Parts: sequence; C-alpha cells; structure tokens
Amino acid sequence: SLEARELTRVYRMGSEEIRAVDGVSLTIGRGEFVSFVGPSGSGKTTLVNLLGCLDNPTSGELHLAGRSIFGSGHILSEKDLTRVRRELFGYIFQNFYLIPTLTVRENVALPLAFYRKPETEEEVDRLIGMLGLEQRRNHLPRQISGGEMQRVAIARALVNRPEILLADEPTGNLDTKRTEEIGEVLQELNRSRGLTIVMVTHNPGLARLGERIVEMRDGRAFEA
Amino acid sequence: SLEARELTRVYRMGSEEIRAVDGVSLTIGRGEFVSFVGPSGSGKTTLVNLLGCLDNPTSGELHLAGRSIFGSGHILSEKDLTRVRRELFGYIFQNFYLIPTLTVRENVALPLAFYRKPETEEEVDRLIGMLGLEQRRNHLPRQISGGEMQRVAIARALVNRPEILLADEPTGNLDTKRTEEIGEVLQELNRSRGLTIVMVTHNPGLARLGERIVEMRDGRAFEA
Ligand SMILES: Nc1ncnc2c1ncn2[C@@H]1O[C@H](COP(=O)(O)OP(=O)(O)OP(=O)(O)O)[C@@H](O)[C@H]1O
Ligand SMILES: Nc1ncnc2c1ncn2[C@@H]1O[C@H](COP(=O)(O)OP(=O)(O)OP(=O)(O)O)[C@@H](O)[C@H]1O
Ligand SMILES: [Mg+2]
Ligand SMILES: [Mg+2]
Repeated sequence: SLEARELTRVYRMGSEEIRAVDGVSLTIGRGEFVSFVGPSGSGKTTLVNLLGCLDNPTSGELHLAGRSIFGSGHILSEKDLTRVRRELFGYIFQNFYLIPTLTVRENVALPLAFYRKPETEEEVDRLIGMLGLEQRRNHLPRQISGGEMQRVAIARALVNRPEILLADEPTGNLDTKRTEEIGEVLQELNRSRGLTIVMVTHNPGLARLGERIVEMRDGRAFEA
Repeated sequence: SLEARELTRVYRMGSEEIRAVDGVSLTIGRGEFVSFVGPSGSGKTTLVNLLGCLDNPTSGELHLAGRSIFGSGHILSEKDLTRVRRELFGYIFQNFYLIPTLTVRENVALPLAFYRKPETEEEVDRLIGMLGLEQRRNHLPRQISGGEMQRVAIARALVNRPEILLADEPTGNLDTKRTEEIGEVLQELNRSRGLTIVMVTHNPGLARLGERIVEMRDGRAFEA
C-alpha cells in the first residue's frame, strides 16, 4: 500500500551534509500496524514526514496504492499532493501544532473544513469523549495541560476516519494509564477498521502493539 | 528550603471554576530529589510553575529558604521575584520554548546573558557535549529533532548551575537510553552538588530515581 524505495533526505548546511534519511526501502501493507523506534535524531520524524507526503525526498521513490507520488521521473502536482494528504492521511505531529485561537472542539473538527467524509460530524464528539476532553471542549490550547494538547492532536488526526494514521510520538506527554488507553484505541481501529498505522514511539510497550517494529539508526532502517 | 502552604491556583472561565491546584502543602528540603507523578491534567505543571515562582497562586503561601515569596500579606516585587528566579532556579518546560532565531549553543548560553555565576562559561560546552549536541551546536531549533530540542532545554536549565532544578517532563521525547543517561546526570548533580530537583515525569523508572514521590490527582498532592 505504501512503498518506499531508496528514500533519501539530505539537509545541506554550508559545507555540512546531514543524511537524515539515508536510502530507506520498505513496504507498509494496507492495514498493517508498524512501529518505528530508534535513538533521538535517528531520522524517524523525517522518514514519517516523507511517507506522509509532507516533505519531498532528496532522492528515491514513494508509491501509494500503486500510484507514484515521488520519484521515477513523475512528480505529483502540489494540488494532487494536497488531495492525497487530505483524503488518505491523519497526522499526529511531535509538536502538536494546535491552532491557538481555536477551541479544543474547533481544533479537533478542523480537518472536516478541508475534506469531509460522510458521517464524520459525530466523530468529533465521539473522539472528544473517548479521549477524556469533554470538560475542556471550549478551552483554548493555552488553557489546557500538555497531555490534553496531545490528546486533542490525536482526536484531530482520527476525526476524518483516515485510511493511514501517521503518529509521531503520540503519547510522550501522557501518563501510563492514558498511554495504554491510546494504545488500545489504536489497536482497535487497526483491527476493526483496517486503519494502517505508522507510529513512532520511544515507549517499548507501545511499540510492541504493532505487528512489526522497524528500527532506525543514523537515517537507515532495519527490520527488528 | 521550599515550603508551600495551602497553595491554590484557580482558573475562572465564565461560570466555570477549575481548581488546577487545590490546597497543596508540602516542604522540599535543600538537596532533595522529589518526583511528581499523576494523570494528565492533574495539576503537575501548574504546581511546579507555582513552586518555581513563575505563576502567582490564587491563595496560599510559598516560602523559599525562610523568605516569604507569596502569601501571608507579603508580596515580593516583580523585580525581586525576577532576581529569585534567575539566581536560584533552572527550568525545563514541558514545551521547550527555545528561541527560534538563536542557535543551539546560543539557546543553551542564554541564561548567562541575564545572570552569570563565576566559571559558568565552560558549562555551556560541557553540557552540550554531555547531552550529545556537539554536532548540532550551530543549528536553529527548526533544524533539529524533537529529542534534540528537549536536550537543548535540559542543557539550558543547568548552565547557570542553579540551586533548584524544576523539570517538567524532561524526557518525554527521548529514547530509553537517553532517558537513562539524563536520569544518571540528574542523580549525579543531586548527589555531588546537592542540586535540589523537582521533577514531573510520566516515566515510572525515572520517578523512582528521586528519594520521594508525590502523586497528584485533581489538583491535590499525596505523598506516595
Ligand atoms: N490557563 C488555563 N485556564 C483554564 N484551565 C487551565 C489552564 N491551564 C491549565 N488548565 C487546566 O488545569 C488542569 C491542570 O493543568 P496542568 O497543566 O497543571 O496539568 P498536568 O498535570 O501538567 O497535565 P499533563 O500531564 O497533561 O501535562 C488541567 O485540567 C488543565 O486543563
Ligand atoms: N531542517 C533541518 N536541517 C538540518 N538538519 C536537520 C533538520 N531537521 C532535522 N535535522 C537533523 O536530522 C536528523 C534526524 O532528525 P529527526 O527529526 O528525523 O530525528 P528523530 O528520529 O525524529 O529524533 P527524535 O526522537 O529526537 O524526535 C537529526 O540529527 C536532526 O538534527
Ligand atoms: Mg522526532
Ligand atoms: Mg503538564
């Protein structure tokens, strides 16, 4: 479903060259739950941003459901790339990027303004309830805790019932109990809805929820 | 050394009243290493901000080395409060608040511009080395990973060799190995230098490094 071939992302800073992602090839099948682990700075966020079509690789190819997204001489237009992102993906970023001027509920509902699948209106309140945000629905991001912000980001990523969830450290700010709950929610969505999950995590317990663990080290990926 | 009596912080939003910290009384002795744990939203960040003189309580008292900071009819001037913060405390915030236009090295060195103890210039490079940031010293915050940003925040908090370190979830974005290393660094500073450590963490292993664990629930604190 998601196929990367020799995906590479190089940052050039003056004379310095940083190979943040260094020739990564892997396939993530539809409905798989894959965990990415590895030391801080090993390239997990960079790789996940490439897989999620949020960043362009320096070289290499990305294919989505057989369609070429990057590479092989064929580049998707910005407009088509945007459509792919909205229709297929849900994102949980390592920095939550909540809109400071929108309430919790408005932040969760935001993706619906750009693209709405049928029957997703109820998802907003269902997810808010599931993630324990009921009492904070009208608060602004600066009026909630760090873990509450993280939960808003999780709800927002799921509101459009995406086919592929990209989750970059979704529980770093949460206590053990909530982390386990989030883990169960993700596992349930994977099993019952076939949600494809690409998750970066430093939490070994959470990583084991996936059926597959990919380890990153210095921009390279290794099947664990 | 740090004494709180009935410390309370209430947020009022329209008709709603949120008792984020609800009558907390505790004493943290000089050189103690205390871990605060508890569910997301239980008031840990709010309490730690009060203890670190970053926020004013709605009611209750705070005494620092016998000196009254808040409460008992005696309020410190903004100027004196600022001096207390700079001379006594190092802060690691849950959101790192790095200055986007300053490099890693400049961010770490920033507290020295406001207040400098003798012989702290070498601390900048020593901490950068200790936290594995050597290769990123000239990068801007947007050019480093999430865990690297967290490490910059840790280095910056320690650069002025503070007497009291307030650390709000200092390792949420770090892998297990780095988390253990940070834990050892903190333990070492506590033992060899008598650094008083007030740490919020969701990581049970890290919490146990402290000699005391305080649990928070709905704004109240309980000795574990
Ligand atoms: N400015 C504010 N206005 C209203 N409510 C607030 C404000 N800031 C925090 N709160 C609420 O106060 C409570 C305590 O927040 P706090 O940030 O101290 O929690 P926490 O224990 O640090 O949580 P986490 O583990 O998620 O970081 C939360 O329920 C939060 O929604
Ligand atoms: N814009 C940039 N310019 C230069 N180097 C960058 C840039 N963004 C990231 N890097 C570097 O690329 C490497 C990989 O970064 P990435 O954010 O993917 O790591 P990560 O595995 O997600 O780390 P963490 O676990 O700390 O979040 C890091 O060493 C980082 O410093
Ligand atoms: Mg990252
Ligand atoms: Mg907090």
